[in-house]
Amino acid sequence: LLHMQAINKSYLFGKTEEIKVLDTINLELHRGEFVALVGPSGSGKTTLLNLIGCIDHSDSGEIYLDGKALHNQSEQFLKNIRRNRIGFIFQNFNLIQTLTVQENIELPLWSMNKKSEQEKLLLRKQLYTDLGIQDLLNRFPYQLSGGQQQRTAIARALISNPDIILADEPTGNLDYKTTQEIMHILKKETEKFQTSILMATHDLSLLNFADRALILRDGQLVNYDSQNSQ
Amino acid sequence: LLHMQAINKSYLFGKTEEIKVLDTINLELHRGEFVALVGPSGSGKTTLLNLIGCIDHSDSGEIYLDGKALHNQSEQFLKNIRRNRIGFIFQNFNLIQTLTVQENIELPLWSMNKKSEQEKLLLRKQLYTDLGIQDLLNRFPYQLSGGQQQRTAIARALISNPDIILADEPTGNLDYKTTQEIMHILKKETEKFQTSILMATHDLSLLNFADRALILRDGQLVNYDSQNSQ
Ligand SMILES: Nc1ncnc2c1ncn2[C@@H]1O[C@H](COP(=O)(O)OP(=O)(O)OP(=O)(O)O)[C@@H](O)[C@H]1O
Ligand SMILES: Nc1ncnc2c1ncn2[C@@H]1O[C@H](COP(=O)(O)OP(=O)(O)OP(=O)(O)O)[C@@H](O)[C@H]1O
Ligand SMILES: [Mg+2]
Ligand SMILES: [Mg+2]
Repeated sequence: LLHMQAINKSYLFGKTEEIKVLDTINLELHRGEFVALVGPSGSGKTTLLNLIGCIDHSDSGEIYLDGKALHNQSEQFLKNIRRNRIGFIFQNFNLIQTLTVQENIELPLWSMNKKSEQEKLLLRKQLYTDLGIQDLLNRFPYQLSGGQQQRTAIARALISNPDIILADEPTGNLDYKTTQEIMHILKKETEKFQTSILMATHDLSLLNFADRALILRDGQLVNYDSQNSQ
Repeated sequence: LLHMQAINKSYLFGKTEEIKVLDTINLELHRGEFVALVGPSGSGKTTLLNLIGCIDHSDSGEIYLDGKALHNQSEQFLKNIRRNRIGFIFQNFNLIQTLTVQENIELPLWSMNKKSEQEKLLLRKQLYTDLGIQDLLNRFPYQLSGGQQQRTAIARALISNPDIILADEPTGNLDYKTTQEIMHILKKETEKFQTSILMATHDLSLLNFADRALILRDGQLVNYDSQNSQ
């Protein structure tokens, strides 16, 4: 489903300093697969997810989604991909402060035609209850706790039933019980809809929910061999 | 050092709905004590910290800091307490986007006289290195990873050597190794400077660093008896 080939990304500071964040990254993500991405703080996990989510550009290398190239595409093309095929759970939530919880969550549906919007809403009525936010729908983000904001961000990523969910530390502000519930909801997505999930996390206990894990270290991606390490 | 008596806090929605977040809370925090505050997402941890940090008002009840009453004080009085005696690590970091990392961290020192500012800066030169942010001092918050922003927020809370540190989920965006380092830095504060720390967290493994823990559930605070539970 997703294929990244020799992806490089650096940040430049002035004329002298270059920080190579991603160094010749190769990654494959298959339909219905749940992959965890771990690595130290500052190792490049968010940067990598942003490239796949089409909200940033690599310096070189190729990205293919369903065989179609994402690199070197127009902003309009990438915008379409972002809206229709990818659900992004941001590390800092990125909720719109002037919209209610419900409006925030249903925002991805505004760009779709009426018929599919109705179908997806029916499929997702359960989602608000599963995430424990059914009583918060008319509130604004500033009226929510950190974890409630995070759950709102998760609902928004799931509502359009995307092909790929990019989850950037989706449980960092949640207690143990809620974290387990979120993980089961995500796992159900892969089983029920063949959604692919790439999840950056610092919580190593969540690796149990993933099919496999990748480690990002010094700009390079390696497979985490859980069978050997345990 | 800190004494909260019969503290109540509710949020009102329209004329009909009242959510009682904190219900007759009594809390004591002694000099040099490291107390953990745990509870489900939405249980009121941030609300409680905001009351102690003088950035919110309770509906009723009393708060005493070093014997002086904080409830029913003027905004000017509370502002002084906030600046000089309390260091706050916010759940969402609250970094100023238009200031560099170094400017953000040293902001609490601007309101102090020149002599004590110099003394504290010498004491804190070590802090940047301990937190691994010494190479990031000239960057802006948007140029940092989530965990780097969190570490910047931690440095800012420590730099003025406050009497009380309120830490709202200070390690939610950090990997295991960095989390351990932060915990040791916080523990050193209590031992070296008799700083008191109240830390809200979802990571139960961090309770090992605390002297004792409190559980917030259904608006009420109870002691967590770790000796009995283990
Ligand atoms: N806009 C930017 N300009 C310059 N450097 C940046 C920018 N964004 C990120 N960086 C740097 O790129 C590196 C990787 O950042 P990234 O946010 O991808 O890390 P991360 O693995 O998500 O970390 P964390 O676990 O702390 O969230 C960091 O060193 C960061 O400081
Ligand atoms: N400004 C506000 N107006 C209305 N309700 C609010 C407001 N701020 C917080 N709340 C509600 O108060 C309750 C407690 O919120 P609080 O942020 O203190 O929880 P928390 O324990 O810090 O949660 P988390 O672990 O998710 O950060 C939540 O139900 C939240 O929705
Ligand atoms: Mg990140
Ligand atoms: Mg909170």
